[in-house]
Amino acid sequence: MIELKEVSRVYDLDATPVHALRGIDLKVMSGEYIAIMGTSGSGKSTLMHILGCLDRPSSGKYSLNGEQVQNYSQDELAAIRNKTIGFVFQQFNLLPRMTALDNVMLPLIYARGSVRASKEEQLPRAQNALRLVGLGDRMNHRPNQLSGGQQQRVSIARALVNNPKILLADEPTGALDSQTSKEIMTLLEELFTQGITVILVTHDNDIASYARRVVRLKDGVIISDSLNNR
Amino acid sequence: MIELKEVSRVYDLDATPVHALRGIDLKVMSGEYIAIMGTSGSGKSTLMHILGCLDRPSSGKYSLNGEQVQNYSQDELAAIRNKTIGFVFQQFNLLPRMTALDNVMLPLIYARGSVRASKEEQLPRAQNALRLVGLGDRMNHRPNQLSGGQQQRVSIARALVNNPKILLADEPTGALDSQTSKEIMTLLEELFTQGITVILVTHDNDIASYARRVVRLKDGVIISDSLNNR
Ligand SMILES: Nc1ncnc2c1ncn2[C@@H]1O[C@H](COP(=O)(O)OP(=O)(O)OP(=O)(O)O)[C@@H](O)[C@H]1O
Ligand SMILES: Nc1ncnc2c1ncn2[C@@H]1O[C@H](COP(=O)(O)OP(=O)(O)OP(=O)(O)O)[C@@H](O)[C@H]1O
Ligand SMILES: [Mg+2]
Ligand SMILES: [Mg+2]
Repeated sequence: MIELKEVSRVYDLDATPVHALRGIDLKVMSGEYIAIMGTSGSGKSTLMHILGCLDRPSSGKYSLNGEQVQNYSQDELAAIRNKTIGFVFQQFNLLPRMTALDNVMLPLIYARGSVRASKEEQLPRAQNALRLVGLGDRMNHRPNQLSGGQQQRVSIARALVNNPKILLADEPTGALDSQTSKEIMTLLEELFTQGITVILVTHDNDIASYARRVVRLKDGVIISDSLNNR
Repeated sequence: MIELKEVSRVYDLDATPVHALRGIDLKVMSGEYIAIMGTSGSGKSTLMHILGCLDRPSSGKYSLNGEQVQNYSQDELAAIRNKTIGFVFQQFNLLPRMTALDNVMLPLIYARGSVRASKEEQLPRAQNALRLVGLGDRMNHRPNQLSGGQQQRVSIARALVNNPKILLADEPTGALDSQTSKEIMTLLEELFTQGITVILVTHDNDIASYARRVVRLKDGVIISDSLNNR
């Protein structure tokens, strides 16, 4: 359902281009659970942004559920994202002037078509998502009134609220203590059991061990891709 | 050299006040190496901001090198910070429109008195700090042209550039893979050997094991404070 073929991404920065991804081949079946690992700067977030239709490759092909999306317009990509993909950003990307609840409501408000929840359904859905990540008592706090790990969890709740078929999570437990991390990983395991495709970036081996397959990046290249011996 | 007595911090948020810290007693001698741990939302960053003179307690006393700073003005606190303290923020707090190098130059430009480096010294110092954290080839990138772990390392370089006597690091390896984490922890170990007081927040037991003493927070209270059996 996800296939990257010879995908490269070059950032053109003044004189020195940065080859963030080089000739990536990656196939992901529906319902898989994959951990992406690699050193700082190896290209993990760049890969996640392309997978999440937030960025286009410089070259190569991206086939998502049968559609060749590498040349889609911004609007076409936005439609796919809203309908199919939940994205947890490495740096959360919360809107600073809105409360946790408002931030989680946004994807519900923007949804179109069959994914869209009715007006009466939207608020309870957002509230439930926040309770699921342990923030039932923080709904009216704005991001700067939340701890780092609480902001991260708002970002996770927001990614789940449209019931996406693909969850892309860039270091979803980076700011969490081990107890709270376990709660989040139990939630992701539950989603995986329901058939959702889960792709997460982590630098933590304990977190990676929850996945069924591990892909390792180094300098923009996949250096290994194998099943997790759990 | 650092002494908190009965320090509390309450955030007044509409109806429900949040008691982020409650009656904290903490003594830190010059040259100690301490890890602060605890669950998400337990008060670690709040404690670090008070220690770093970025915030005042709601009640209680803070004695820093013999001065009672809990009632100092913003300017007086800023002067202490610039002269004595290096702070690595949990969310980096880099200025988005400046390059990595400009960000690291800022504390050098703002330094006053004996800490201040001469104009010719400032640029090489900033460049060295960036090389120390492995970013010699990323000096002219702006934050959104850097990976998460690279931004974190710019924040670390910036905290070190005025040769502070106290380094406060709020999850300094949260966005780093294990290899890069080791490099940063080796750097912190080196600073500790030079006599700098190091206080770091981490939720990672491997990182905490580098410290000589571990303080654990839960719901704004210190629940344990003991030497690390290394
Ligand atoms: N400005 C604020 N207004 C209201 N509540 C706040 C504010 N800042 C923090 N809080 C609350 O205070 C508590 C402690 O926050 P703090 O950032 O110190 O936690 P932490 O231990 O650093 O957590 P984490 O590990 O997630 O970073 C949290 O429950 C948070 O919601
Ligand atoms: N907009 C940009 N312009 C130039 N270079 C960029 C840009 N964005 C990222 N880079 C560079 O591309 C490389 C890959 O970045 P990416 O964010 O994908 O790394 P990462 O594997 O997610 O790292 P981390 O583990 O630190 O988050 C890095 O070396 C980074 O400096
Ligand atoms: Mg990244
Ligand atoms: Mg914190």
